Amino acid sequence: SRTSVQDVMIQDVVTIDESSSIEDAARVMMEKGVTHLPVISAERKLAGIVTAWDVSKAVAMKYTKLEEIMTRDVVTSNPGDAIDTAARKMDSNNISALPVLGEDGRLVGLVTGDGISRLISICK
Amino acid sequence: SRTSVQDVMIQDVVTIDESSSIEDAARVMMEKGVTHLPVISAERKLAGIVTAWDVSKAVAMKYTKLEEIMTRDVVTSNPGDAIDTAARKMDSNNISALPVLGEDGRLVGLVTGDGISRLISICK
Ligand SMILES: C[S@@+](CC[C@H](N)C(=O)[O-])C[C@H]1O[C@@H](n2cnc3c(N)ncnc32)[C@H](O)[C@@H]1O
Ligand SMILES: C[S@@+](CC[C@H](N)C(=O)[O-])C[C@H]1O[C@@H](n2cnc3c(N)ncnc32)[C@H](O)[C@@H]1O
Repeated sequence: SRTSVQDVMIQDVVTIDESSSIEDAARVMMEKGVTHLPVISAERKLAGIVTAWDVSKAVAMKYTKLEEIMTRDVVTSNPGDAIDTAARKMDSNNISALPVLGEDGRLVGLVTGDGISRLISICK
Repeated sequence: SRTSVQDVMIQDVVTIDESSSIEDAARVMMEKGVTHLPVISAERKLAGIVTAWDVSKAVAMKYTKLEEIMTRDVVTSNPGDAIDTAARKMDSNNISALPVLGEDGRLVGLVTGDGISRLISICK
């Protein structure tokens, strides 16, 4: 039986609120040791994503607001997707992680290129 | 025949000099679209590595010098290593990329978790 996104995704996803500052995002990434933070709106919906690369862009371009660096058009995955579907989606979009949305559109996990990469030791 | 690091590594690696500022590193990451920059010493040797996560740490902690955020103890790979060796090394060190050093210790590539992840579509 094939491996699905649900089998490899991180379930305790660290997120930030849309009202956060860039510095808040940087602090959460550092404290939690993550590079990707789904951004949650006041209505508890997925509003976007911000990554350590976006924070670097803020440093380079001297941006000061989270909305200037977050990506609103989020590429996501479903728990039942095969992992090669997720891997291909990341590759074609040149991104390293996909928030995973359940049937009601709720955030249920995060699947990463690193998480998929660690499965290679099993198949090769 | 098994897949080696040489088969999947990025060969035109973007690097920065040890004398660079944090802002230089952020600008190079943004312009080249990368998250990992091997740091090269004045003697053209691998002195360390700096990533977008390190730049975020600088934002969170208000560090101002590259040497305050770069990692000097670099985990590296060899071109002839099997990719599952590289994947395991990244997983056990909780990192996403390994500079690849040739026989003379020279930087010849960069192997990433994302690069290995894209192979999954081939084996599953
Ligand atoms: C196109 S990538 C290029 C740099 C590098 N490959 C990386 O992984 O960060 C950088 C951008 O992708 C965006 N991004 C990351 N994950 C995403 C996702 N799941 N959906 C949409 N955009 C995403 C980030 O917000 C960032 O602005
Ligand atoms: C331990 S990881 C944790 C965060 C996240 N997993 C990531 O990939 O960035 C963050 C640290 O790893 C360091 N790092 C990245 N690649 C490395 C490598 N090949 N060797 C040693 N340290 C590395 C970075 O400099 C950064 O300080």
